[in-house]
Amino acid sequence: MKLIIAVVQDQDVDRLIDVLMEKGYRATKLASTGGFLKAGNTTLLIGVDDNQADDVVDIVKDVCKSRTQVVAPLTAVGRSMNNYVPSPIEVPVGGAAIFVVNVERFEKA
Amino acid sequence: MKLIIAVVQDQDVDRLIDVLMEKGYRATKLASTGGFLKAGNTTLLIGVDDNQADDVVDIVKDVCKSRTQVVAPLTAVGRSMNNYVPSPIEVPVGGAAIFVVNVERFEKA
Amino acid sequence: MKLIIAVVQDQDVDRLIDVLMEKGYRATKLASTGGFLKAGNTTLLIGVDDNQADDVVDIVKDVCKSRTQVVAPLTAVGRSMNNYVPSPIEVPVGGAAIFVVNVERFEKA
Ligand SMILES: Nc1ncnc2c1ncn2[C@@H]1O[C@@H]2COP(=O)(O)O[C@H]3[C@@H](O)[C@H](n4cnc5c(N)ncnc54)O[C@@H]3COP(=O)(O)O[C@H]2[C@H]1O
Ligand SMILES: Nc1ncnc2c1ncn2[C@@H]1O[C@@H]2COP(=O)(O)O[C@H]3[C@@H](O)[C@H](n4cnc5c(N)ncnc54)O[C@@H]3COP(=O)(O)O[C@H]2[C@H]1O
Ligand SMILES: Nc1ncnc2c1ncn2[C@@H]1O[C@@H]2COP(=O)(O)O[C@H]3[C@@H](O)[C@H](n4cnc5c(N)ncnc54)O[C@@H]3COP(=O)(O)O[C@H]2[C@H]1O
Repeated sequence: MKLIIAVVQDQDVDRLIDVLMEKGYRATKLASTGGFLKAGNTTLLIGVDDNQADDVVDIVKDVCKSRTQVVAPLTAVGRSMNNYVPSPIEVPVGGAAIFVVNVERFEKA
Repeated sequence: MKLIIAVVQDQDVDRLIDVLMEKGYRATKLASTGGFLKAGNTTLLIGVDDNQADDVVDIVKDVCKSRTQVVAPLTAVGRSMNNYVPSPIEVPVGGAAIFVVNVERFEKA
Repeated sequence: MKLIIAVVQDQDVDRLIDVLMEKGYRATKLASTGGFLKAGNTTLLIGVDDNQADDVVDIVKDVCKSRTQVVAPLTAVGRSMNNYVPSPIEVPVGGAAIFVVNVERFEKA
């Protein structure tokens, strides 16, 4: 048995849990906060059989991979600046920190 | 030293902590959510000496064991249905997922 | 890789995270509750390279060490009791429980 402790971004959590549940994995969600940016994120506890750990790590990496998202910057409200339309910008999103820890004993009550 | 990580149902937590405290065990409580039912539950961290781990696992299993609870269904309010009284039903409650992890080093500040 | 799980008092958390971030360490914060006093405290997850674990444990012990704080008791409001001024009292604060756990595999997505 392994316990996977994954710190993921809030915007990826719902999709990640959906994929895990569909595949029959079990997970517990804890609200957390990043030490550096002080922004809310999520810590997942996922207990799996030894031979499932690699699959779950791949799922987390796939759903939560760092990527850039194109967002249209908030255009200035009001008088146009000579019809200036700001071009969309790319911002980094996603990312995850994944720890795999050995479980000496697992019990279901 | 072992760290016991137990995910338990909210209705069992107070009794479980009472029993653990009475026996002199130490515990920390974290609010959590089930991945599947999306309902609130509780994750407990219980750091114990190696030779106490089995005792604590037994306590968690005993207090949180899956069982059925007899509940009287909400009877329809208002006009009686020819004096029909629904018989009580059994619903499953309790349960716990218990992970025992090895602690390489423990310090108290 | 080691995962340090530290349960610390709320009044030490901000200073502790500042020191950890300044030194380039990574940390995730989880709100928690003490099992015995039922007071809010904080659980930190700090994933570090093997050779950094001792340094981080020292930082936590240094910032969170149990100490006494001198506080002036709330003086009675109103008519003075023959100019009686209660002398300050010492109350215990701080403290931390620090668990170092081995990480079999660490991945960044
Ligand atoms: N080894 C570890 N142990 C425990 N938790 C870990 C961890 N590595 C990552 N995390 C968690 O994952 C979040 C995202 O980390 P990431 O490395 O992608 O992205 C990080 C990283 O690129 C940067 N960062 C974090 N700490 C830093 C530091 N001390 N100095 C410079 N940059 C830092 O800021 C981003 C946001 O960090 P934040 O702390 O708000 O949020 C972090 C933290 O909650
Ligand atoms: N290996 C593990 N790793 C991490 N956390 C674990 C875990 N096993 C159990 N848990 C935690 O314990 C709660 C109760 O699990 P239990 O197995 O008794 O009861 C479970 C199980 O009977 C069922 N279930 C969970 N995941 C499922 C899935 N992917 N497919 C089908 N049934 C599932 O639904 C009940 C409620 O699940 P929920 O996720 O809401 O809540 C779970 C979850 O928070
Ligand atoms: N082995 C362990 N596993 C998991 N979490 C641990 C732990 N050891 C300490 N903690 C966490 O750290 C907090 C401070 O513990 P400390 O030992 O400094 O200070 C403790 C201790 O001096 C005393 N205490 C705790 N449990 C006791 C018990 N069963 N019987 C008598 N005294 C207890 O009360 C203080 C506050 O305890 P509280 O539970 O509210 O809060 C605890 C708990 O959240």
